[in-house]
Amino acid sequence: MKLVIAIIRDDYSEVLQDELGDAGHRYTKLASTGGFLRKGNTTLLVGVEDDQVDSVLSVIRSTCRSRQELITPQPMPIPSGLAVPPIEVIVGGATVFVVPVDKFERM
Amino acid sequence: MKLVIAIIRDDYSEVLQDELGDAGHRYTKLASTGGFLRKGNTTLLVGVEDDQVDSVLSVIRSTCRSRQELITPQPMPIPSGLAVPPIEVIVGGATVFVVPVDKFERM
Amino acid sequence: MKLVIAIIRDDYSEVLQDELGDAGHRYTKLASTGGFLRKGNTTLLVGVEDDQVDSVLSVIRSTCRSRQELITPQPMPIPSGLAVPPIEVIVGGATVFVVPVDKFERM
Ligand SMILES: Nc1ncnc2c1ncn2[C@@H]1O[C@@H]2COP(=O)(O)O[C@H]3[C@@H](O)[C@H](n4cnc5c(N)ncnc54)O[C@@H]3COP(=O)(O)O[C@H]2[C@H]1O
Ligand SMILES: Nc1ncnc2c1ncn2[C@@H]1O[C@@H]2COP(=O)(O)O[C@H]3[C@@H](O)[C@H](n4cnc5c(N)ncnc54)O[C@@H]3COP(=O)(O)O[C@H]2[C@H]1O
Ligand SMILES: Nc1ncnc2c1ncn2[C@@H]1O[C@@H]2COP(=O)(O)O[C@H]3[C@@H](O)[C@H](n4cnc5c(N)ncnc54)O[C@@H]3COP(=O)(O)O[C@H]2[C@H]1O
Repeated sequence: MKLVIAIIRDDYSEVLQDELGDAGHRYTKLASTGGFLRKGNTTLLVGVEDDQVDSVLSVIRSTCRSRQELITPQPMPIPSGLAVPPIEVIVGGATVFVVPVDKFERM
Repeated sequence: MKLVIAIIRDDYSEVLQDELGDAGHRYTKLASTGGFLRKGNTTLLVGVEDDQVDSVLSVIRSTCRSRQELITPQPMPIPSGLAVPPIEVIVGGATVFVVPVDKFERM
Repeated sequence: MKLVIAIIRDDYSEVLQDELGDAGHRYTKLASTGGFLRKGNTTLLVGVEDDQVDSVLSVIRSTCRSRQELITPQPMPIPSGLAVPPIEVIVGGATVFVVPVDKFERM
């Protein structure tokens, strides 16, 4: 058993949940916030058998593509009149950690 | 040291927290949402010494019993006039992952 | 790769996030609640290379100092007229778990 912890952009959240459900994977959703952009995002906990980890990763990979965005990083308080040029970041689709599980129980 | 991650129904949340506290276990609560029913539930993080894991599991087991419920799964948008028969699921009391901890520190 | 899970008091949250960002560490923030005081606190997930764990821990250690506080523990419903003496607890700055990661992927 492994616990997949996937942090994804909010706008991928609905479609990823549907895809995971369709593939028969069970999961739990946590509301979270990104450190750099201080914007809301989504953290999913997906507990799966060892041989299902690759299936979960490929569902996430096909659903959450990274793309380039122009972003004004928060929370810089800016004196009015000064325009802060947005910076270009490649915002990923997903950041994924696979963590070992010593014991799993459904009660 | 292990980290017990327990996902429980909201209606078990208060009583489980009291029982864990009474048994001397420290924990942190996260608000979460179930993947299938899209209903709010509770995720508890309980960090314990290795020899206390069984105690935490038995507190959860005795507090969160599974039972059968008739449920209309969300979020199917339904054309009006069409009645969707509820389905019977055995909704568990708790889903529990025990994760190894390499290092623990209270600062 | 390790996942550092740090539970900190809300009043340390902003400064710790700034310090982690300045040190080049990426992280995700989860809103959480303490088990004993039933007060809001902050849980940070910080995924780092193995050789960066000590850097993250020293940033947390220098930002979140423990101190003594007089606290009236919640949620004891108290009959009016009865004054409950506050108790003195040493509320720590941070509770930190370092969890092993089998696989990490940015998609
Ligand atoms: N110091 C920095 N300098 C320049 N650009 C930076 C940066 N920190 C982040 N970015 C960029 O901003 C995007 C959003 O980061 P944020 O921290 O808000 O939101 C993050 C954070 O919530 C989470 N995350 C990423 N790496 C993490 C890690 N190692 N540990 C914990 N959470 C992580 O995943 C979200 C998306 O990350 P992603 O890498 O796809 O996308 C990141 C990255 O492209
Ligand atoms: N594909 C499916 N087909 C038919 N019935 C299904 C189903 N997925 C879930 N159910 C049923 O619905 C209940 C609620 O699931 P939900 O995903 O909303 O809420 C779940 C979810 O938040 C969490 N959970 C369960 N297994 C998980 C896993 N492997 N990984 C992460 N979270 C899990 O624990 C909650 C309670 O789970 P529990 O198993 O006791 O109870 C489940 C199960 O009896
Ligand atoms: N049974 C008890 N008897 C007497 N005093 C007690 C107590 N339980 C907690 N305290 C005191 O109250 C402070 C706040 O605990 P709380 O559970 O609200 O908030 C906790 C909880 O959210 C989290 N935490 C601590 N230990 C944990 C563990 N083993 N597993 C999961 N979360 C933990 O970190 C927060 C701060 O913990 P910290 O130890 O610095 O500070 C604790 C501790 O000094």
